[in-house]
Amino acid sequence: AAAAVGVSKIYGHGDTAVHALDEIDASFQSGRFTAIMGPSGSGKSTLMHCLAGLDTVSHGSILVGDTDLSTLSERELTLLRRDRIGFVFQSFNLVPTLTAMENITLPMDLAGRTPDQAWVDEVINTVGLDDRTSHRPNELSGGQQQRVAVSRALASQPEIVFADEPTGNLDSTTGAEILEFMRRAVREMDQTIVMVTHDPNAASYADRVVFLNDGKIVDEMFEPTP
Amino acid sequence: AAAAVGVSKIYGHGDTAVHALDEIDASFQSGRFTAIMGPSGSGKSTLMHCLAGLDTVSHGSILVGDTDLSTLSERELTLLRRDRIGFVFQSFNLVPTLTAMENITLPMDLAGRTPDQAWVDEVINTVGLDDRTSHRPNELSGGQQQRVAVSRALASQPEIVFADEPTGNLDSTTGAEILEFMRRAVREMDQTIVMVTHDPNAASYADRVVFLNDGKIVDEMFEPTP
Ligand SMILES: Nc1ncnc2c1ncn2[C@@H]1O[C@H](COP(=O)(O)OP(=O)(O)OP(=O)(O)O)[C@@H](O)[C@H]1O
Ligand SMILES: Nc1ncnc2c1ncn2[C@@H]1O[C@H](COP(=O)(O)OP(=O)(O)OP(=O)(O)O)[C@@H](O)[C@H]1O
Ligand SMILES: [Mg+2]
Ligand SMILES: [Mg+2]
Repeated sequence: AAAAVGVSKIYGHGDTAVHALDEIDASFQSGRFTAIMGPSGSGKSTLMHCLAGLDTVSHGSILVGDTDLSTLSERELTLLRRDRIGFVFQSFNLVPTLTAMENITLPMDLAGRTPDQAWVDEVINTVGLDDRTSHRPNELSGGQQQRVAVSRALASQPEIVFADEPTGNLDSTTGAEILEFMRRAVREMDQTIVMVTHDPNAASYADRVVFLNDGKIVDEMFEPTP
Repeated sequence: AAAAVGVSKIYGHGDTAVHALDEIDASFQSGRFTAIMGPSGSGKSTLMHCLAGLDTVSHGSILVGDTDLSTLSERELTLLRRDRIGFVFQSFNLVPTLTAMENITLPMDLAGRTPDQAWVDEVINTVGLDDRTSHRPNELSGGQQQRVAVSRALASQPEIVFADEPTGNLDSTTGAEILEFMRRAVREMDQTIVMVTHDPNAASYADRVVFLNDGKIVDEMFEPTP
């Protein structure tokens, strides 16, 4: 579903250059749940942002489906992100003036698509936000905001969901419900999910775990157990 | 060091009123490391913000040391927060235009106090930010931003540190280093720390754990083990 081919991402120049990504080759299979783990600062969010076309690479290529992102215009890239990709940001990135429900359906509203309301309601119910949908982000707890961000990415059933630490602000019960829901979406609806996590228990829900360190892939594991 | 006496915090009115805190009695002993746990939405951040004078209560009193916060003017409250309290926010709240180092020393700079540079350097070294101090927040990873927020609260050695989920964005190794450092500050320097966490392993570093549910204290545990 997505791949990084010889990808490097370098900030700055000369002695102070930061190699956030260092010649990464990584592929993420359709209909699979892949986890990405690694120390803080190892390049996980950078990799996710490059894969989703939110950031450019310094070297190498990014493929989403058969599309090489470097062949797209700004406009085409915006459409790809809106129509084919769901992204759960590490810092949520909710629209402060919209309610939880409006935030959740925003990508579809922008695309002029009608939400599958039954599915949207199932997502909201599963993450436990039923009685919070008309609240705005500043009236929600940190974990509730995170659940709005997760719901937004899942509600439109995009080709691929990138989730950057989707359970970091959640108690274990709520987190488990979301992880279980994501795994069901992968198994039963062929959803493709790529999830960054620091939590080995969260990674155990995935089919495969890729390990990053200092901008490089250093290991991978299939059928992980916590 | 701090206490909530008969504290309620109610948002809205009538049928749609949200009792974020419901007649809470809680005290947090000086020189101790207390953890607060509970489900997402149970009132942990609300309790912390009320204890630190960042938010008002609907009923009851908040005491910091011997000071009843309701007796303070806006000006006195601002000074108390600046001089006696350190706060690690769940959403970090860093100043985007300042570097990591400037963010870390900001409370002391505002107070016109000279930082204990050896201590500040020890904090920065322990959390692993040595080579990131001149970067601004948008040039830092999520976990690095969290570590700047943690450092800011610890650097001024305030009377009491409130930390709202300080390790949520960190890998287990980095998180353990910060928790160990906090425990050392409590043991060796009599620092008072109140920490919200979803992670039972993080809570195990504390001397006592208080459990919240639906805005009430429902349980507590001394000398927790994970
Ligand atoms: N302005 C507001 N209006 C209405 N409800 C609010 C408002 N602010 C907070 N709440 C509600 O108060 C409750 C407690 O919120 P709080 O942020 O204290 O939870 P928390 O325990 O910190 O959760 P988390 O673990 O998700 O961070 C939540 O259900 C939240 O939706
Ligand atoms: N604009 C920038 N300029 C310089 N360095 C940067 C910039 N943006 C990111 N970095 C650095 O790139 C590295 C990788 O960042 P990234 O956000 O991908 O890490 P991460 O693995 O997601 O970490 P975390 O687990 O803490 O979220 C970090 O060391 C960060 O400081
Ligand atoms: Mg990150
Ligand atoms: Mg909270």
